[in-house]
Amino acid sequence: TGQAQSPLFDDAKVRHIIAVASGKGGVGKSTVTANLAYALKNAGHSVGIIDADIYGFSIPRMMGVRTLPTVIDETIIPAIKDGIKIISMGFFVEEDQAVIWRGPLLHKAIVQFLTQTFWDKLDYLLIDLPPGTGDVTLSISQTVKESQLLVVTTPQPAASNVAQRVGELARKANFRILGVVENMSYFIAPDGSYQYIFGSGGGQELADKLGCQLLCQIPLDTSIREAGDLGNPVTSLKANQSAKVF
Amino acid sequence: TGQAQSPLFDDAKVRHIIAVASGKGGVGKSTVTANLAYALKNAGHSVGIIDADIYGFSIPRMMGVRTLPTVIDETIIPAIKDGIKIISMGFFVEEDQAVIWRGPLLHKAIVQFLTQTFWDKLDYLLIDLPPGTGDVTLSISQTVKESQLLVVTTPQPAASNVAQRVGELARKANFRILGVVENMSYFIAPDGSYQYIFGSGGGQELADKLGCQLLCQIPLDTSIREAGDLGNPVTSLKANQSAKVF
Ligand SMILES: Nc1ncnc2c1ncn2[C@@H]1O[C@H](COP(=O)(O)OP(=O)(O)O)[C@@H](O)[C@H]1O
Ligand SMILES: Nc1ncnc2c1ncn2[C@@H]1O[C@H](COP(=O)(O)OP(=O)(O)O)[C@@H](O)[C@H]1O
Repeated sequence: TGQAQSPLFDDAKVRHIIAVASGKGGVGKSTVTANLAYALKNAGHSVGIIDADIYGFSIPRMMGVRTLPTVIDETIIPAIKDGIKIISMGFFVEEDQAVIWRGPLLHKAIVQFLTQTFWDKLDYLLIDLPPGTGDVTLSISQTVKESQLLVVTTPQPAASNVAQRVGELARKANFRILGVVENMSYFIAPDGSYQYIFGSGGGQELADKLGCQLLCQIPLDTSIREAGDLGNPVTSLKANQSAKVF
Repeated sequence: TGQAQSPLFDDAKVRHIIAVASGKGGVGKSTVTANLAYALKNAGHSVGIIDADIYGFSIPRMMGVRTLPTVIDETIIPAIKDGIKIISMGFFVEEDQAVIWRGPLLHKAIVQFLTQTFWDKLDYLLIDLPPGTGDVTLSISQTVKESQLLVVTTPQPAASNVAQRVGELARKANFRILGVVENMSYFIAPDGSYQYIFGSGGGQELADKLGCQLLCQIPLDTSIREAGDLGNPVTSLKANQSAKVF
């Protein structure tokens, strides 16, 4: 296809690119991306986010972004929230509109996000990938020369079965696997007991299959969900216990 | 496209067709489909399941199906578990293989499942749709004349925002909306207190937006997850508390 001619992302000014992936939807991939962005910002780094989850974009809502990006000629200036630069499909369609794009259009939209957005100098650019290993992820890997991959999973052993698919993708796309984050690992009940509602071991199993580390286990915590619904990820509320995990 | 010529599903021998949809992945759509199948069987009905979630098939594992379907000439004889007939993409690809099919191939595969499988007489045929409103769902609506739609959601208000998309789909596809099932509605802690980890109200909000009933609220319950992992949905273990909800 003509994709070999499509422009490459100029990553000269971006120190680290981290793509955040998951095998299935609903495991907390966007929640981890939003909280990681704040954790990196709180540590003094400059951070950008590309919400590439075209069909299920949720970063604008989770980050509580009220300003829109501006477009000057062919250049997109990202929206900014608490100093974090953000670009998302969600800025260009209504939340309740279905996005039904086919392959070539998707590829073009992603390449535009990557090559026509003006990020300036960034320490970290986080890319919230769609769940699974579809064609958007392939387009990104063709446009971005060097990227690291963070894989989010839940504790169910079945969820870790998607490991081979994500691992296969990383090899094909020359992503370096940074590690695995296990989310919803346990719920601390009012009596202090740990409830393993979604089981346990899936994160470690996935890390073993992918030959990388299990970086952390994030509890199932009502305040994480509440913060996401309000558009203020929990790490932006520094004192929170779960924020320390991020 | 030539799809107008594609064969229609002969539903003369099937009394009710129920398509099970969700806006996002990970809300429990396949868990609800598998448990509903057992609940209908336990009530004395003959039941079939089509796992049309091509990219994220999980019905064979959740139902613990060990036998494969057989293909005689052009006819597919479904696999059977506890008297429930089942057909799935999962029977034709390895669980760790990525399925990357584009539009026309997907449409053809779905039409084959619908028109070339020998179901014989069925009281209920359940179709586990892919999450969201993509092209597989559109292909099914073009092939099946009359179907009812069951929408699965979780309590977060944001999850109910996908309502318009599913509602739009139902109108376009002349599905009759049967109702909404809210899953993971509350967790009963060891001290008996109700924990609303994923919030509350999303199910009712979605039912109101779609102009239908909130049929039931299913608790977040470790035994539901364990049963799914073991391939024996909780309703097949009749005595279980959560099974009564189904
Ligand atoms: N650790 C957690 N504790 C509680 N709720 C969580 C947690 N992680 C995610 N959630 C909630 O689960 C839902 C799905 O998370 P999301 O990040 O949208 O998943 P994904 O991006 O994988 O589809 C959201 O409502 C979110 O607030
Ligand atoms: N009510 C529930 N309580 C506990 N775990 C659940 C419940 N519903 C679903 N699960 C678990 O959540 C995970 C996702 O469910 P699944 O049915 O695969 O979702 P979907 O089909 O929407 O992607 C599975 O591991 C399943 O066992």
